[in-house]
Amino acid sequence: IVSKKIVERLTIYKREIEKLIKEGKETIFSYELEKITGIPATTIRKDFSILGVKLGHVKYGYNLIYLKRVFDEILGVKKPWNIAIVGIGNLGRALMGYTGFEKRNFNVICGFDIDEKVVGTKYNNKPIFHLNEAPQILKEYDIHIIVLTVPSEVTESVFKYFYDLGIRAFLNLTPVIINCSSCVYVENVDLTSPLEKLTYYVDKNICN
Amino acid sequence: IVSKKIVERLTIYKREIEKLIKEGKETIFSYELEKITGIPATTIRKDFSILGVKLGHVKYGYNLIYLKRVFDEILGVKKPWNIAIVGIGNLGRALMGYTGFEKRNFNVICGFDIDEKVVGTKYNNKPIFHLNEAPQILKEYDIHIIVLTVPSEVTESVFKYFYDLGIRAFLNLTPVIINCSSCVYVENVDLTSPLEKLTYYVDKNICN
Ligand SMILES: NC(=O)c1ccc[n+]([C@@H]2O[C@H](COP(=O)([O-])OP(=O)(O)OC[C@H]3O[C@@H](n4cnc5c(N)ncnc54)[C@H](O)[C@@H]3O)[C@@H](O)[C@H]2O)c1
Ligand SMILES: NC(=O)c1ccc[n+]([C@@H]2O[C@H](COP(=O)([O-])OP(=O)(O)OC[C@H]3O[C@@H](n4cnc5c(N)ncnc54)[C@H](O)[C@@H]3O)[C@@H](O)[C@H]2O)c1
Repeated sequence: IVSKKIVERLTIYKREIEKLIKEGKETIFSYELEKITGIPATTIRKDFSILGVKLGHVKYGYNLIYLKRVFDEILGVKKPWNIAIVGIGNLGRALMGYTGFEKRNFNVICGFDIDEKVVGTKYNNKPIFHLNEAPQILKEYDIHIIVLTVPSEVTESVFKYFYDLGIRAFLNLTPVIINCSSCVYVENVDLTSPLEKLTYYVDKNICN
Repeated sequence: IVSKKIVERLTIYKREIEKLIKEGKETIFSYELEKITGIPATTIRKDFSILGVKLGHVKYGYNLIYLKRVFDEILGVKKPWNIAIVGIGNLGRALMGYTGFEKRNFNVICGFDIDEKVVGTKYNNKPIFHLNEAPQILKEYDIHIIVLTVPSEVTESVFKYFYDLGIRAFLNLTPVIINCSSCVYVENVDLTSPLEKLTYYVDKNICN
């Protein structure tokens, strides 16, 4: 089992490698990956050896298709993962229809909500159940990951409800930081960090 | 002007520092920040010296309030930034109502769309203009950043339209990678990387 920080860097390596493959590149050296990601080449080589990546070819570097295969394997993205979205408002609906998930083997199975106007309907051909139907639906469809797009006031209580039902992985899109015990994994997404990077450049009026 | 990679790390430092301040901590050493972020302490110290941060106190470390003030200054987040959202569908509406932006001095001024049913209405008290009204609206409200939440098919053309109107900073939430020339800054956000981190943990059935 590798540290959380290596997993963090692993998704960065994978994303950049996928971009390079799309651009038609075949190999890469660790110092080139350093230029693209900003992660020191020594850290990259250390990570690769911990992750079990074979040494790169002295003349050509690492083969990109090989790297992607190894990383997909480690990240467990080869298996299809069933996910459910909780809180089918604006953001929840956008995620129910997002094609980016299916392409990476994430199947959005259904949604959960408490609003009578929404429960029992379908969005993008996926059913929306009432929150209190979750116990049997999670088992029936083998759902292991919950995406939270509920109003901030109910984030903690909805998280606890699904934790008690055995869910151990959450993608939290609400602005509330969830206090969690051990044995659960929460990934928080916040759109303001990318915006702050933009303001740095606009503020200094600089080009790339 | 610092490198893109340092700006990338800067937003990570700032986010972690804000969390620590919220938890009531007052100082931090670079080796503690390394444990939290995974960024080597040598890189942290080098970044801090490039960013003009005063050396930490030998016994106590760096003062967190001081660090946040310096980083806010550098990132230009002290000034209010006017932004507009283009494509007021599910995702666009979620962003029009997102409280996380106002808290960090980002003012969502308005939206742009082409759908007659949406143009001329308001969402969360903010007006939605037709795309062809952008030339005068951007100037009138001093808008410097555009958030793209349009369908993938039109990402490139809408990007080009705003680039030609002088916009140099874009937050791209569509799955299309925009080919951009120099002198423009695009931040791409993709929800599948955080999901891939989750699958690593669920797959290995490990606790934090
Ligand atoms: N991370 C980001 O960058 C970002 C961006 C936009 C919005 N958000 C956040 O996403 C969340 C949703 O935003 P929105 O614009 O879609 O809001 P919304 O009000 O349109 O949708 C909320 C939905 O949650 C449902 N709901 C309420 N209580 C519930 C409960 N106990 N169990 C299940 N469902 C429940 C409501 O019925 C509604 O359908 C908010 O917390 C918002 O702050 C985050
Ligand atoms: N980054 C992510 O993780 C993520 C998540 C969900 C959705 N998305 C993406 O966000 C985008 C929007 O998703 P959605 O569910 O809100 O779609 P949607 O169809 O609900 O909304 C699209 C809106 O764009 C408008 N539009 C179409 N052409 C336009 C043009 N030329 N100029 C201005 N407006 C135009 C439409 O009228 C509509 O209001 C899609 O590209 C989707 O793939 C990304």
